[in-house]
Amino acid sequence: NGDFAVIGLGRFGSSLARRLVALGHVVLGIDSDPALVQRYSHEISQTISLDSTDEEALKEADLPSYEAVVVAIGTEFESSLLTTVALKQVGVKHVICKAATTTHKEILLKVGADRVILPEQEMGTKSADEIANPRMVGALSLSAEASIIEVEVPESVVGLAIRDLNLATRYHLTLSAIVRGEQVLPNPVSTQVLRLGDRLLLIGTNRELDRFSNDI
Amino acid sequence: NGDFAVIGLGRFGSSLARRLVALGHVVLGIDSDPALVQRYSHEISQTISLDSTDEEALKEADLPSYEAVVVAIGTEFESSLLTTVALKQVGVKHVICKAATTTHKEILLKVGADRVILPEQEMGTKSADEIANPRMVGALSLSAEASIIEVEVPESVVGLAIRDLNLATRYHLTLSAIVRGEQVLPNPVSTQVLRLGDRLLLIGTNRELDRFSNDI
Ligand SMILES: Nc1ncnc2c1ncn2[C@@H]1O[C@H](COP(=O)(O)OP(=O)(O)OP(=O)(O)O)[C@@H](O)[C@H]1O
Ligand SMILES: Nc1ncnc2c1ncn2[C@@H]1O[C@H](COP(=O)(O)OP(=O)(O)OP(=O)(O)O)[C@@H](O)[C@H]1O
Repeated sequence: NGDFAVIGLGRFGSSLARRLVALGHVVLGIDSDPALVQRYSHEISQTISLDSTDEEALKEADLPSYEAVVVAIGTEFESSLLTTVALKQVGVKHVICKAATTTHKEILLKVGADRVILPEQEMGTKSADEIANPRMVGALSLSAEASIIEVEVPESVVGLAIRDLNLATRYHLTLSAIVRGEQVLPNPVSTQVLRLGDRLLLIGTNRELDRFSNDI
Repeated sequence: NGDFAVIGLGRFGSSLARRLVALGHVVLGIDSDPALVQRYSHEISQTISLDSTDEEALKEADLPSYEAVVVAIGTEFESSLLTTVALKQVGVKHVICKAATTTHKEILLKVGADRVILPEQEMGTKSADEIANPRMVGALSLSAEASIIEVEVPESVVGLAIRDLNLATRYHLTLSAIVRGEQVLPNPVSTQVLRLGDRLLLIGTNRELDRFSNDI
């Protein structure tokens, strides 16, 4: 159960830090703004106010002992860049940065960031998927061509049995489970009748999943 | 296959618009900045420059004919608020907004936004899940207590057969599929031997999924 450090307690950094704490991890929150350090002092395991571009201050925080350090500084690119370089120089094993644009991301990767996240662009793409297909409540990409999706049954199939959907014969899809309210029914029998509100967990190629979603 | 309109072609709005176009939808991109309208004119089906707080200009764009309209204006809250109110007033069926804070989100929902996204906060939370559990390459929440996760097999189980993992007996987990490179093997037989790089698609309670992830 690793310890993590998050530098920059803006909207991205503070949400990330809180979630890590909720998942049971010890988190060190760092920000040069004492007001933010104060605000999160009760929600994050430990918080300190320091300027991450100050190599001496960074050394005192013993950051190489953390499983990973997140650089959650977005608008001030130079600070983000200098901090990333300093972290790699003192030997932090895993550095994750947020960035505002793909150009900033490329630069951070070049100077040693292990991973760079573009929150606005990535949420834009993810939101488009949800907006385009509102009945698709979830999707996981498994390969370039296949996914598993969670899709709400439309009223048109309520009362039908699973076998009436011809999932395997017509669409080459596998039904992994039915989600019914708070219950999950894995590998349901083909005679199982679908109810309003049911969600189907389907595995198949993206092409066939799309075709199925459009057909129903 | 619905048409969508996106107001605000910043990082969030432009990524969202491009993704909708990639998914095969017709998209109208709107921004008051002509430079952005120009920049995306080749990537988005149709682009126009107008001020979305101008009700007359909004009426001319015939926005109620779109399946949904996205208000992707973040930093200028008043513009986002006025635009949302205007859109609902002219009868747009579905309005999706981005917002900077939970307070802004609550206000937008009160004035009629159907859905409000907080990109930085939501990506912070999502990134924390990925950082905390790097071997967990994907997860879909199915209910309050259950999920389906995609987890890479650690070297310790390579060469073992599925039945040696005691997924059902020890963890009450269902193995929906093995993902091997670009191949997906649904409902694999219990004698299937695990290889390096394999990913397991497992359904179960979050508690048991966690326990399993920690045990391996
Ligand atoms: N050199 C630094 N050392 C420590 N903290 C810093 C430094 N530079 C910026 N910060 C902090 O990082 C936080 C996030 O920075 P900033 O607001 O520039 O990024 P942002 O990407 O706009 O934030 P958000 O995550 O809210 O979108 C701020 O709270 C700021 O005080
Ligand atoms: N009244 C308006 N009418 C049309 N477009 C507008 C209006 N107000 C702002 N915009 C546009 O919306 C876009 C996004 O706005 P802004 O940059 O304030 O938000 P942001 O949340 O910081 O953006 P990003 O999505 O990059 O994070 C800008 O390109 C801006 O020109």
